[in-house]
Amino acid sequence: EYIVIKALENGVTIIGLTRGKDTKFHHTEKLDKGEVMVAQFTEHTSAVKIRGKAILYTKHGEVETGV
Amino acid sequence: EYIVIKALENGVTIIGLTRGKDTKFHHTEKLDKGEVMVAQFTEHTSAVKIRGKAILYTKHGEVETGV
Amino acid sequence: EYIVIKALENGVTIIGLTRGKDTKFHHTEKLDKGEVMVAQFTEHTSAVKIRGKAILYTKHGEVETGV
Amino acid sequence: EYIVIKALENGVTIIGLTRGKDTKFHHTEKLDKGEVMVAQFTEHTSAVKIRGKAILYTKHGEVETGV
Amino acid sequence: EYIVIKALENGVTIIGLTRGKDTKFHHTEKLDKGEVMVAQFTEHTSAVKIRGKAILYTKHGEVETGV
Amino acid sequence: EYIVIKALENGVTIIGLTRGKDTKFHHTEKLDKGEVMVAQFTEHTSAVKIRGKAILYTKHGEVETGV
Amino acid sequence: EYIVIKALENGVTIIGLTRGKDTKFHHTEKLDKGEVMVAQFTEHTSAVKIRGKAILYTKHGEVETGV
Amino acid sequence: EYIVIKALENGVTIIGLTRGKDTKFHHTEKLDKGEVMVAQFTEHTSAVKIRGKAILYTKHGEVETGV
Amino acid sequence: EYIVIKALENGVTIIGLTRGKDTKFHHTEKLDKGEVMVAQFTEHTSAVKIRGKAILYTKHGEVETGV
Amino acid sequence: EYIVIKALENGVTIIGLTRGKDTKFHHTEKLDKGEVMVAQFTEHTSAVKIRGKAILYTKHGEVETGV
Amino acid sequence: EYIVIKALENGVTIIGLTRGKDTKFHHTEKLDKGEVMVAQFTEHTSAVKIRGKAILYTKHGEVETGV
Ligand SMILES: N[C@@H](Cc1c[nH]c2ccccc12)C(=O)O
Ligand SMILES: N[C@@H](Cc1c[nH]c2ccccc12)C(=O)O
Ligand SMILES: N[C@@H](Cc1c[nH]c2ccccc12)C(=O)O
Ligand SMILES: N[C@@H](Cc1c[nH]c2ccccc12)C(=O)O
Ligand SMILES: N[C@@H](Cc1c[nH]c2ccccc12)C(=O)O
Ligand SMILES: N[C@@H](Cc1c[nH]c2ccccc12)C(=O)O
Ligand SMILES: N[C@@H](Cc1c[nH]c2ccccc12)C(=O)O
Ligand SMILES: N[C@@H](Cc1c[nH]c2ccccc12)C(=O)O
Ligand SMILES: N[C@@H](Cc1c[nH]c2ccccc12)C(=O)O
Ligand SMILES: N[C@@H](Cc1c[nH]c2ccccc12)C(=O)O
Ligand SMILES: N[C@@H](Cc1c[nH]c2ccccc12)C(=O)O
Repeated sequence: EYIVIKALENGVTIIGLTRGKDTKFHHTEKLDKGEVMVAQFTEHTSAVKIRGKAILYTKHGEVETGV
Repeated sequence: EYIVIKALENGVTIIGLTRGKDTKFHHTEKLDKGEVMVAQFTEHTSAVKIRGKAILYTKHGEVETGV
Repeated sequence: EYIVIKALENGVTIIGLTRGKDTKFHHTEKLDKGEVMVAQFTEHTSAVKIRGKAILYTKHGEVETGV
Repeated sequence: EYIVIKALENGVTIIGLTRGKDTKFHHTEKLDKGEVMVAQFTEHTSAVKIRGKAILYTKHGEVETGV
Repeated sequence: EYIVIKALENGVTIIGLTRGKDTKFHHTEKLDKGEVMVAQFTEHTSAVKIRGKAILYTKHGEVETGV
Repeated sequence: EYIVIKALENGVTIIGLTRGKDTKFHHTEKLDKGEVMVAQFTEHTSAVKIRGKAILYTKHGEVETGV
Repeated sequence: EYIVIKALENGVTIIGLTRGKDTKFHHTEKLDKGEVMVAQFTEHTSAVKIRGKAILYTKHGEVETGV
Repeated sequence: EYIVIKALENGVTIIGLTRGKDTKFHHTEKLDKGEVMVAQFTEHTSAVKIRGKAILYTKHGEVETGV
Repeated sequence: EYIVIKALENGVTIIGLTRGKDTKFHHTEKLDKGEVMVAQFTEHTSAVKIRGKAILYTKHGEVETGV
Repeated sequence: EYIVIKALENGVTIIGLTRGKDTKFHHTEKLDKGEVMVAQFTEHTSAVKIRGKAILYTKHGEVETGV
Repeated sequence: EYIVIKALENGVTIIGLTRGKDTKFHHTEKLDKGEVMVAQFTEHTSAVKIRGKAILYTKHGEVETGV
């Protein structure tokens, strides 16, 4: 399973939340306008948080973030 | 399996309920308007509760929460 | 497998029934109007009972409860 | 695999039949009008019997019971 | 895999045939009009026979029995 | 995998052929008009033969037998 | 995986070819007009040959044999 | 996985090629007009060659051979 | 997984490339016009090269080769 | 699972991010206009970042990057 | 999983990139106009790069390369 995020402005942040008992931020990836990240769920990442204006592509459809 | 939550107002809360004999709140993630969380079901999370105005995207379709 | 329940009034109850030889209520989650719960079937939960006015989203379609 | 039963009248009964050589009733769940039960097939339940007026949602479609 | 049988008259019988070298009737469940049975194939049941007026719902479609 | 046979006349026979090096008839089930049999392929049954007027429902569609 | 063969004339033959290094005929089943055989691929049968006028139903569609 | 070959003329040959480092012909099955062969890929057969006028049914559609 | 190749002219070659660190030609099968080969990917074949005028049938659609 | 990237200008970069606790850039592949890369998620790559004008093809649809 | 590449001009190159910590070119296959290669992802190949004018067929659709 993976999701796709396309930044529509600079400074979009994609935050990986830890899998397990605790839920912490283990990595924050910054995207500039037009940059795209494709990210899987993994042994270390069981949730993802997105801040800023972007388009998120998932199996449940497309979601505009930041609005 | 994952679900997608897009906050339509500030202070939307996404609560992870523990898997196992007991059902407790193990984590609460706060989202501000426009922020999006993509969250899996995991070894520690077998149910999720959502409070506040948001759109929830699941395999069973989209659900407006908070209304 | 998970189901989605959106409360249409206060005091909607979502009851988890135990898996195994016995069938008991092991947890009751109360939802207020607009709150949504997404719940999996698990090692401890093999049936769920819903009381009150809500919308239940399952792979077999949407069901209005409480009417 | 799970089925969904919505009671259309009080006193709808959902009976779990035992898995194995013998076929007995191991649990009867009573539903009042509007109440809904979502029930899996399990290690202990390999057949389910429904009495009274209800709607049964399965992968083979919707069935009105009690008529 | 499960099948669904809705009795259209009293005295509909659902017969479980044994899995294995021998094929015998191990259980007969009687349904009254309107009653519904949802039954899986199991370790002990590899064939099912239906007598009387009913509707049978399977993955291959709906079949009217008893006519 | 299972098939469904609905007898359109009395005396329809459903024959189970043995799995393995030899191919023999291990069981013959007689159906009267309107009776229905739902039968799986099993450890002991790898082929089925149908004689008489019936409708056979399989994943490859419906087949009228006996004509 | 199984195939379905409906004989359109008497004397249709369904031949099972052996699985393994050698390819021999291990069983021939004769069908009279209207009779139907449903046959799986098995540990002993990795190919099937059909002679005579019949309809063959497979996952790749229906094929008229013998013409 | 299996393929279906229907001979449109006499003398159609279906050749099984060996699985493994070497690629040799391990079996040739001759079909007369109207005869049909249904053949799996197996531990010994990883490729099949068809000569003569026939129709080949596969998951990628129907192919006329010999033209 | 298998692919289907139908030669549209004589001398079409289907080349099997070795699986593993090295990539060599381990087998070349020649097809004359109208001949068809159905070939799997295997323990020894992880890529296939086709030369000459033919039609290639794959899960991604049909491709005319040699043009 | 794989994604496909087609560069629409020179100097498009495809960055592989490491799987595991840490998230670092382990490889950057440069594409010139018209070049295409098809890349899997792997034991070492759990996220991919794309910079520059390109078209990204994923199971969630096509995404224009760099705009 | 496999991809299909059809060369539209001479000198199209299909490059296999190594699976693992390092990403190197382990094999380059040259295609002349009209030649087609069908290539899997394997233990040794986790990414593929294509240079020159060709059509690439993948599960995400067809992509023209080299333009
Ligand atoms: N640490 C949590 C992260 C998480 C996943 N899904 C969630 C839903 C709600 C809250 C937290 C989470 C877990 O692995 O389970
Ligand atoms: N602790 C419970 C949480 C839960 C999951 N699904 C539920 C449905 C109803 C009530 C509680 C639950 C469990 O893992 O089973
Ligand atoms: N304890 C029961 C709960 C149950 C699941 N499905 C049911 C259907 C009917 C009655 C009870 C049930 C079991 O695990 O099997
Ligand atoms: N005890 C039976 C219950 C059952 C399941 N499916 C059936 C069909 C017919 C009769 C009984 C049954 C079994 O596990 O097999
Ligand atoms: N005892 C038989 C029952 C059976 C299943 N499918 C059948 C088809 C035909 C005749 C008998 C059967 C078996 O397990 O195999
Ligand atoms: N004994 C045979 C029965 C059989 C299954 N499919 C067949 C097709 C043709 C002839 C016989 C068969 C076997 O298990 O393989
Ligand atoms: N004995 C052969 C039978 C066979 C299956 N598919 C074939 C295709 C062609 C020729 C022979 C066969 C095998 O198991 O492999
Ligand atoms: N012996 C070869 C046969 C083969 C299968 N697919 C092929 C494609 C091309 C050439 C040969 C083949 C193998 O098992 O791999
Ligand atoms: N020996 C290579 C063959 C190969 C498969 N797919 C490829 C793509 C590109 C280049 C070579 C290949 C391998 O098994 O991996
Ligand atoms: N090292 C991280 C990389 C990653 C994957 N998906 C992510 C989403 C957000 C942030 C980081 C990631 C991991 O394997 O889990
Ligand atoms: N060696 C890398 C190759 C690779 C696969 N997918 C990638 C995406 C981006 C960069 C490199 C790669 C790996 O196996 O993971």
